[in-house]
Amino acid sequence: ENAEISGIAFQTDQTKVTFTAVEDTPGIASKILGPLSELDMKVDVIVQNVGIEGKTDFTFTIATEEKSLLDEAINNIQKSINYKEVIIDDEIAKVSIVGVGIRSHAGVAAKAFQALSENEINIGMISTSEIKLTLVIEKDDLEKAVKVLHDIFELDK
Amino acid sequence: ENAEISGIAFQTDQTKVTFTAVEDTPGIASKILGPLSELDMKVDVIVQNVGIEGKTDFTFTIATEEKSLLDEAINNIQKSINYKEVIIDDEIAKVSIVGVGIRSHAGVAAKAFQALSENEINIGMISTSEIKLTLVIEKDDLEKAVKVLHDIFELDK
Ligand SMILES: C[C@@H](O)[C@H](N)C(=O)O
Ligand SMILES: C[C@@H](O)[C@H](N)C(=O)O
Repeated sequence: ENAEISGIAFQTDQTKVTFTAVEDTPGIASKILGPLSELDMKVDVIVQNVGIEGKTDFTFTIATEEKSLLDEAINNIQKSINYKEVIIDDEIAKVSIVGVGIRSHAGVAAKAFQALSENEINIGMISTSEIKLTLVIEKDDLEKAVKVLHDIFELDK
Repeated sequence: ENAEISGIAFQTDQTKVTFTAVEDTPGIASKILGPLSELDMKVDVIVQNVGIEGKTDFTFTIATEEKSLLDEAINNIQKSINYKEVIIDDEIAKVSIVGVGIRSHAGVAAKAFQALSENEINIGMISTSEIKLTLVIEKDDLEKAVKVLHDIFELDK
């Protein structure tokens, strides 16, 4: 493919928070981000997939150093939305494959996903933009994931 | 907040495809993207949220002009993975809020989500990167969404 991969970026200082089975109706996203913003929390990844039977899951990552603010944030959020449960996970790492032309290059994603799967690394979350394919994986898999991705995209040559 | 919003980008020529209840185990993402890549399909957004009880949904968007390749792609994919159903939706629009400093600025997301909710625009999918907040909404809501976002981020001044 013609995509130019410029590098593999990663972070291990994040915690992911998932509200499961929120209503897929206008206002819910706002009622989650509002309280986070009011507490000045550093939100990085926000991922929400399509609603199924009127419900969806809503996940965001925050800086782990701000984890102490989560109780208050969740307390505020639960006053205005329904959800099944909140899952908090600080054992994650964010890995991003950065380049130009990643959009419309299913080949880059296919290559990255194949390399990770061959190394038994589970992909927890996927979020893409034109220049970046962002994956959330388990922290313990990070070192291997970065090496594997460097190898298949030939970034050390 | 200090985020600089440079603009609102949008596209209406995409179709979203969701495989529901795929197994959240290594190899599944690869078995979906592989066939898409082999058919040279233009994949743009890929969104996958966390697994719940070992299952998750996997969504990607393609150029609607390539919709005719979908039957073959799904045919190939279903040979190697289990899923509950495939949902195909070409009545979507992708809207992106582009800027610097969007990451760590829950305020930008909060502001965007509130403006959309006040206008009864449902947010179908969310995918973020440091410089871009990407939303998938219904095509019929696009014109209003772009206007609303331009207004609240004061982009016409
Ligand atoms: C789930 C959430 O994004 C909802 N669809 C909203 O528009 O706020
Ligand atoms: C769902 C899918 O991403 C799976 N977790 C994988 O690693 O391939």
